[in-house]
Amino acid sequence: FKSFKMQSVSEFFKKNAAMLGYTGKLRSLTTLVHEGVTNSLDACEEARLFPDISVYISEIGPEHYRVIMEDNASGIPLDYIPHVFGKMLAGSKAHRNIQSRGQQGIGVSGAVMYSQVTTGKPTEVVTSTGDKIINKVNIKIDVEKNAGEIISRETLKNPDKWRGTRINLEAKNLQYNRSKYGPYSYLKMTAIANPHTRILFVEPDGTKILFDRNVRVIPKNPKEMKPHPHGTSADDILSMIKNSSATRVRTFLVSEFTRVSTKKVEEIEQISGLDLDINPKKVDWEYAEKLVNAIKQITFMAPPTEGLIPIGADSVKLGLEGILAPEFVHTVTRSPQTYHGGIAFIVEAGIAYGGGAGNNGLDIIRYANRTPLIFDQGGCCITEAAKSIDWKRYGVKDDNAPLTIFVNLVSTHIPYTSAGKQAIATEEEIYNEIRFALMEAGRSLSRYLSGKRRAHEKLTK
Amino acid sequence: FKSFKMQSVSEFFKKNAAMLGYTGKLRSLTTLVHEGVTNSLDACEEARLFPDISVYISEIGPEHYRVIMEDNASGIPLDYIPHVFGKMLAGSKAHRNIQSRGQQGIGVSGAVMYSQVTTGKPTEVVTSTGDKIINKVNIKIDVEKNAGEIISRETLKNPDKWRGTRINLEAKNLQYNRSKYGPYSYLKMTAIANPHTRILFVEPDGTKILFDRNVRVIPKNPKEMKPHPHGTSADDILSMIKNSSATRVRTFLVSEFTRVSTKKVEEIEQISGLDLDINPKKVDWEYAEKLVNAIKQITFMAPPTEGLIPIGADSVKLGLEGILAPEFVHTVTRSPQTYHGGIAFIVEAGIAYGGGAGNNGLDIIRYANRTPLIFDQGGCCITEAAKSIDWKRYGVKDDNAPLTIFVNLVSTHIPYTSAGKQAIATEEEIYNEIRFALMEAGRSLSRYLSGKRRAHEKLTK
Ligand SMILES: Nc1ncnc2c1ncn2[C@@H]1O[C@H](COP(=O)(O)OP(=O)(O)OP(=O)(O)O)[C@@H](O)[C@H]1O
Ligand SMILES: Nc1ncnc2c1ncn2[C@@H]1O[C@H](COP(=O)(O)OP(=O)(O)OP(=O)(O)O)[C@@H](O)[C@H]1O
Ligand SMILES: [Mg+2]
Ligand SMILES: [Mg+2]
Repeated sequence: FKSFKMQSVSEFFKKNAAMLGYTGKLRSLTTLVHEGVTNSLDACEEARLFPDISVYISEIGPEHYRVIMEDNASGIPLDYIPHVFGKMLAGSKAHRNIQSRGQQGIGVSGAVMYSQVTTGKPTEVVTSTGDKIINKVNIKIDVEKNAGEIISRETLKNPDKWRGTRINLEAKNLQYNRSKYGPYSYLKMTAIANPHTRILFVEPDGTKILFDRNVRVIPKNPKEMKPHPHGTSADDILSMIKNSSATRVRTFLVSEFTRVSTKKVEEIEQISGLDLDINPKKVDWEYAEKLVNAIKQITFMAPPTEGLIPIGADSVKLGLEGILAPEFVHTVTRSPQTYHGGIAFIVEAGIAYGGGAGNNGLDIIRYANRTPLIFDQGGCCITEAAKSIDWKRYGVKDDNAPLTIFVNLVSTHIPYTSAGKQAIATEEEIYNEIRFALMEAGRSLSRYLSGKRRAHEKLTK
Repeated sequence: FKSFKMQSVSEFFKKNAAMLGYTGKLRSLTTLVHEGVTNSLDACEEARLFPDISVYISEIGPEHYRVIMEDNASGIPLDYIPHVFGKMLAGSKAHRNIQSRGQQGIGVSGAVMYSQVTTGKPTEVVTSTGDKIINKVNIKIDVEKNAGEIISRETLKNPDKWRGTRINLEAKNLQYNRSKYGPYSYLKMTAIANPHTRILFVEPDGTKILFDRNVRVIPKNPKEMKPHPHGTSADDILSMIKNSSATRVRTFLVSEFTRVSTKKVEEIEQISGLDLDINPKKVDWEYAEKLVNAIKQITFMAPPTEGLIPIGADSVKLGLEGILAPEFVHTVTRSPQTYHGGIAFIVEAGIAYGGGAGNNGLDIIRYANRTPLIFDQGGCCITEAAKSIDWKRYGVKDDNAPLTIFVNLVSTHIPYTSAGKQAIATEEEIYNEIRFALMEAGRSLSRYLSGKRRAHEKLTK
C-alpha cells in the first residue's frame, strides 16, 4: 500500500486514450474532427443559429497534420477557455437533462491532449462572443492537475463583430483518406443528419467540398426535460430531492417529474399508502422505494415529444436517397419511451432496399443525437438489434441482399459503451424499441417486395 | 456558460455505469464478481500466496442478490479502506509498469457504487492484515466528492491471525443463470487461466462448486518493467525525465529504459548527433524528438520475458482439453513485443479442433492478463484478428467447423476500449502479433488436418 496513489481523470484518459477514440491513425484524425464539429453544432443550436462550420485538414509531414475547425457559434468567454479546452469533465451539458451531442465534458480537452502528446505543442484558440475583442490564446492541458494552461494570449480588435470559435491544432500519428472511416465520410454523414448546416471541408490535397444547407429552416431546439416517473429508481428520487426546493413530497412529484399531474399523485398516494405531505428532505430509502413501487403500478402518459428532436422522416428519406439511390425507402419515427433513470428517448429508423443499398449484405448506418457513429459497430446495441431481426420473414431472401438499415437514437442521455461515444450499450428498453421500429419498417418493405414479386410473375406469364 | 460545471469522476461513471459493465442484469452481476475476484488474485499474487477465494451469491428477492467475496490475500489497512472502496482512480496499480489484472483504480469502488445506487445500502468490508485486529466496516461512496464514507466501524479480535478481505454487498436489477455470460462461467474460465487458484463458488440455489488447484506451484510473479525504447515517444521521454533523478541524459537512457546498454547509447549519440551529457531537465521537445528518431533507426533486444507472465502452454492445453475435449490442440507463446509507449506485451494463443470445439463455427475465447473477457466480443481486437484469418487456407473448409480460437494478451498495460475492460482496442502491433500467433498455430492445424485427410483416403482406398 505504499504504492497507493490517486490519478487525475486526464492522466487516466491520457494513459487510456483508446477509450476516447484515439486508436489507429485514421480513427484518431476522425475523432479530432468529431469532437470539434459536435461542439460547434451544439453551440449553434443553443444560440438558434444556422451553423456555418469549416474544417481544414492539411499535411505538414508524414502522418503529421494540421486540423483547423471554425464555427459561427456563441464564442467562448476568456474566463472559460482554460476549462473548456484543458479540463476534462468540465462542460455545460453533462448535468442537464437535454438532448445534445456532447454530454461528458471531455471531448475537446481530449483533442488538446492528443495534439500536445504527439507534438508537444499547444492548441491555438481564436474566439469572440461578438463583442469588441477577439481572444487569441495558446492553450495546453496540465495532465497531472486536469487544468487548462494558457501559454500565451493576444487580444485582437473585432471591428466586424465576429462571433465564434476557431481551433487550430497539429497532431501526429494520423492518416487521411476518403474511406468510410475518415473525416470526409464523417462530415458527409453529419450533413445528412443536420440539413440546416453548412460545412466547408478542405482536404489535404486542397480539394474544397461544400456540404450546403438544403433546408432553410432552423429545426426546433431540444428542450430541457424533466425525468419521467417510468424507470425512475429510489436513488434517482433521493438525488432529485437534494436539488429540489419543494416543501412537500406532493408538490415535489408534480414539479420535478414530467407527466405527473395532481390526479396521478393521488393515485400514487392511494397505492403507496404514504403521507405525501411530509417534507421531501425527510424522505429515506424505504419511503422512496415505496414511491417507486407505486409508480410501477401506474400508467403515465408517454414523455412529451417537444424535448427530443429527431432528424425527421423527410430528411432521413432525402439523405438515404442521396447516398444510396435505392428503389425503396421507408422511415419510421417511434413515439417517446424511457429507459432506466426515467430518461426519455426516441428511435428513428429507416430501411433502404435496392439500388446502391447494402454492402454485400446487411449495411447498418447508425446515429446518436444526430451524430454519425462510425466506429465500434460490432459493439453497438443498434447492430445487435438490426442483426436480431429475421429479414427473411420480410421477404429479404438473399444473404447478400441490397439492404441498408438506418437508426438514429435521440435522448437526453445516450448510454454509450465508452467515453469515445461510438457505440450504444444494450439497454433493454432501447434494444426493444429499435427492434420494433425495424420490424415496422420491415413490414412496409415486405409489402413492397411481395408487390414487386407479383408484378414480376404477371409479366412472366 | 452560466450552466458550466465540473463533475467528479464518480458522478461521471455513475451516470455512465454502462461504461463500467453495469448494463443488463446478468452482466452487472458478473461485473461485481469480476471486480472482486481480480482484486483478490492481484493481491494474492503480490504477496506470493496460493489464492483461496470464495464467492457466495444468494437471492434476497426478485432480481435482488447478496454477493459475498472473500480472499486470503494481504488484507487492507484501515486508513486505506475509504480510498480502496470509495475513491475512483485511486489504487496501487495504475501508475506502475507491472502486469496486473487491475490497472485503473476504479473496479471495486464501482461495485460499492452499484450496490448503493440500487439498494441505498453500504458495502460491508471485513479485513485484516494478519495482526491483532479485524476491521469490520460499512462503507459508502460520496459520489459528488469521489470519496469513501465510513458509515460504521467495529474492531474484532483476531486470535487466529486471519489475513484477508471479505466483501459483503447487496444489489438489485441483477439476474443469475449458468449461461456463458454468468458468474459460473466467469469463475470457471478464471480457474482455467489460474490453475494455482482455489475458488469455492456457492450458487443461489445452494449448489457448492469447488474449482480446485490443479497446480501446486505458485507461478512466477510479474515484475515491474521499464519501458522499452521501441515505440517510446517524445512525450513519454519528457514524462520519464520528470520522474528521474539522473543527472545526465546518457545515464537516464541506461537506467530508465530496458535493453539500453552503454553501447546502444553510443549508437543513439552517433545517429542523433546530440550532446548526451546535458542534464535531462534541460531536454526540450525538439531534443526528445531527435532521440526518438535515432531510437527508431536502432534495433534493440526484445523486452525481457521475466516481467510478463502468460498462462503457460501446458495450462492452456489442459484448459482447452478440459472444456472442449477436442481431437487436436496446439498452443503458441510468442516472444515479447512492444506497442506505443514502449509498453511490452506477449500474445499467447491456442487452437482447438474437433470434439466439443467450435460453436456452429468459429468460437473465440479471449483473455487479458489471465482474466477472461466475457463481453463486448464484437468490439475486440482479438475477435478482429481471429476473423481476419482465412481459415480455409489452413484446411478448415466448413463454415461451421468445430474450431475454437484461444488468445491471452499479457502486458503492463492492456489498451481496453472502455473502463469495463472487456474488449481490447485494435492497436496495430497487438493486432499483427495476434494474427502471427494464430497463423503459426494454424499451420500446425493444417498439418494435422491434411494428415487426417491422407489417413482417411488410405482407408477408403
Ligand atoms: N465551439 C464551441 N462554441 C461554444 N462553446 C463550446 C465550443 N466548444 C466547446 N464549448 C463549451 O465547452 C464545453 C466543453 O466541451 P467538451 O467537448 O470538452 O465537452 P462536451 O461537449 O460538454 O461533452 P463531450 O465530452 O461529450 O464532447 C461544452 O460543454 C461547451 O459548453
Ligand atoms: N482484496 C484486496 N486485497 C488487497 N488489496 C486490495 C483488494 N481489493 C482492492 N485492493 C486495493 O485497492 C486498490 C483499488 O482497487 P480497485 O479495484 O478499485 O482498482 P484496481 O484493481 O487498482 O484497478 P481496476 O479499476 O482496473 O480494477 C487496488 O489497487 C489494491 O491496491
Ligand atoms: Mg464536446
Ligand atoms: Mg480492481
